Amino acid sequence: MRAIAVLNQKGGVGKTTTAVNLAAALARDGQRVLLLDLDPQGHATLHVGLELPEDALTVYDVFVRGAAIAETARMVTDRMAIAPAHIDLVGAEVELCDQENREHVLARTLGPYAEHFDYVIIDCAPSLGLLTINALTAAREVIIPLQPHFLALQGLGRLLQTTAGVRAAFASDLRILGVVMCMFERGTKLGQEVVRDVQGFLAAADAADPWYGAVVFETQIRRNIKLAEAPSFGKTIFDYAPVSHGAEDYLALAREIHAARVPA
Amino acid sequence: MRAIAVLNQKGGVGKTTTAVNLAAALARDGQRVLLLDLDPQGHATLHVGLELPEDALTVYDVFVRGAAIAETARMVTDRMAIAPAHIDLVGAEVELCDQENREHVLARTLGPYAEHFDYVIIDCAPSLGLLTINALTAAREVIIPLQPHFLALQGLGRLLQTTAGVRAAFASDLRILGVVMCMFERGTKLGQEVVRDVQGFLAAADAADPWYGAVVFETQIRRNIKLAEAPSFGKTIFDYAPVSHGAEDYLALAREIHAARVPA
Ligand SMILES: Nc1ncnc2c1ncn2[C@@H]1O[C@H](COP(=O)(O)OP(=O)(O)OP(=O)(O)O)[C@@H](O)[C@H]1O
Ligand SMILES: Nc1ncnc2c1ncn2[C@@H]1O[C@H](COP(=O)(O)OP(=O)(O)OP(=O)(O)O)[C@@H](O)[C@H]1O
Ligand SMILES: [Mg+2]
Ligand SMILES: [Mg+2]
Repeated sequence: MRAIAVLNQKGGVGKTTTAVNLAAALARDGQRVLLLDLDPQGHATLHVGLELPEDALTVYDVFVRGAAIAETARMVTDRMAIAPAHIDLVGAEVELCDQENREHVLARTLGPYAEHFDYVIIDCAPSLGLLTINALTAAREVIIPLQPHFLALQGLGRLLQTTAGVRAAFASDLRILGVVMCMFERGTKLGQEVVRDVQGFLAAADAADPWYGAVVFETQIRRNIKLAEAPSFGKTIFDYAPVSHGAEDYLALAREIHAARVPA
Repeated sequence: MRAIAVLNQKGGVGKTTTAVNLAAALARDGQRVLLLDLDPQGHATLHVGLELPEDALTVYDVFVRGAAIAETARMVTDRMAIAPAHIDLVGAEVELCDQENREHVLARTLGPYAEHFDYVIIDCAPSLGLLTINALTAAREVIIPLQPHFLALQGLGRLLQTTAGVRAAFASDLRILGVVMCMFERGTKLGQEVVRDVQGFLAAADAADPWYGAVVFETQIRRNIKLAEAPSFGKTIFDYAPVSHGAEDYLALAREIHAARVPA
């Protein structure tokens, strides 16, 4: 099982859109996928159109009451399940403060699922708090969605430092798989500049850095209004607009990521 | 002096772009404007190309050491000054925890400037923490930048509730001036739908709601790559691309907001 965290503390850069549609693309290609919504905003849960009854168990219960992931997970499409978020997650970081081993709650609950899923894709909140630390100790790989804009580029250094900090603190083999350009507008010089900047930065990594070997994915997710419309219908791009740039790009990304897997 | 907070806890929706270019547009029209960067990311400070010497005083010093705004403010263009942010602001919320009257630090320091400036425009961080509460007790008016997308619409209710909470808790006359559509793509049905949704929501307000009388501004800020390029040159849209949709739209917004001022 590959556990991949989709992470960038800068808001609105395409994390949820990438987590949901990458999970759906992998499932279309025959992989068994669990999408884990770790953002109190619950946008991945909304994106797939999941309406939860009041007493439904969510990721909040996993963190605060020790519920098993299986008790929260619901099938969304063939081979794709979601463990939904709930706004109460906002309080989980405070409630976890006194728990033993609070950084590894998620890692411990994912353990038993290694046989059931080929992929776990974790949609993270736009912050570097305890929930995100849990994602980084549970996942072995990180994908960084990046909007190819100057302001969005500024926080990348801090994000990479945080992953290095988690790797050192917990002696894990966490590694950055790559950066995926989202909302890409071909033909703008800003887009090309940002790609070159990031490629240069990644190429200069030391063997000890978690981003050693990380790449800017070949696949660029083009700006495409259908990707922004799909969540309002509670659908992935494959159910909403299967013949669109958005569907093409996320299918290509899934294949690029699946080909990049380290042989088990 | 009008003090206006530019606020939306959803990330990446156009807060900084609006705060900087609205401030610049008001200054072009002859107003004396202070731009206050209250976001630890310091994007407004970056956007105007301000490079601070190591020992420079910033908004952090205003919060944690009682420095006066005047000691931090630097002129950016004619009639426009900025009080810059610093990454240390990340820690200010914790450091303020034990201070008396910690929600009013900003309001107290702005008091003496009522004669010096016609406008104070506050760029807020994408969160609803203590720094943002300080913005809401210092400002009398709020502008909400909104990306006309389904996911961006979800948090609007919570944002409005937070302003109502601040108004009740501190018995202030804080009011929501309006919602400005950012990154607007004319001709998409999603854009039109979001405008209608928000207009309907605002029209249904009670007299006691802080958003009573709030509107969706006529001026829509169109998506325009020049607005995303300008910060990489450390310039406002007026210095970078004075003949562009971005410059046109922010000038129109400034005039709409200035016309909406309550007679002193
Ligand atoms: N390639 C794209 N083309 C057009 N719109 C997009 C694209 N990717 C994402 N969007 C839209 O842009 C907005 C931001 O994307 P998204 O919500 O996925 O970002 P995020 O990083 O998850 O945000 P947050 O930080 O709030 O969690 C959403 O409204 C989404 O529908
Ligand atoms: N009208 C527009 N057209 C094109 N790009 C835009 C527009 N407005 C903002 N942008 C770009 O979109 C990105 C997000 O905008 P901005 O940084 O102003 O949002 P924000 O709400 O301040 O983000 P944060 O929540 O991180 O503070 C930036 O890269 C900015 O340059
Ligand atoms: Mg998201
Ligand atoms: Mg900003």
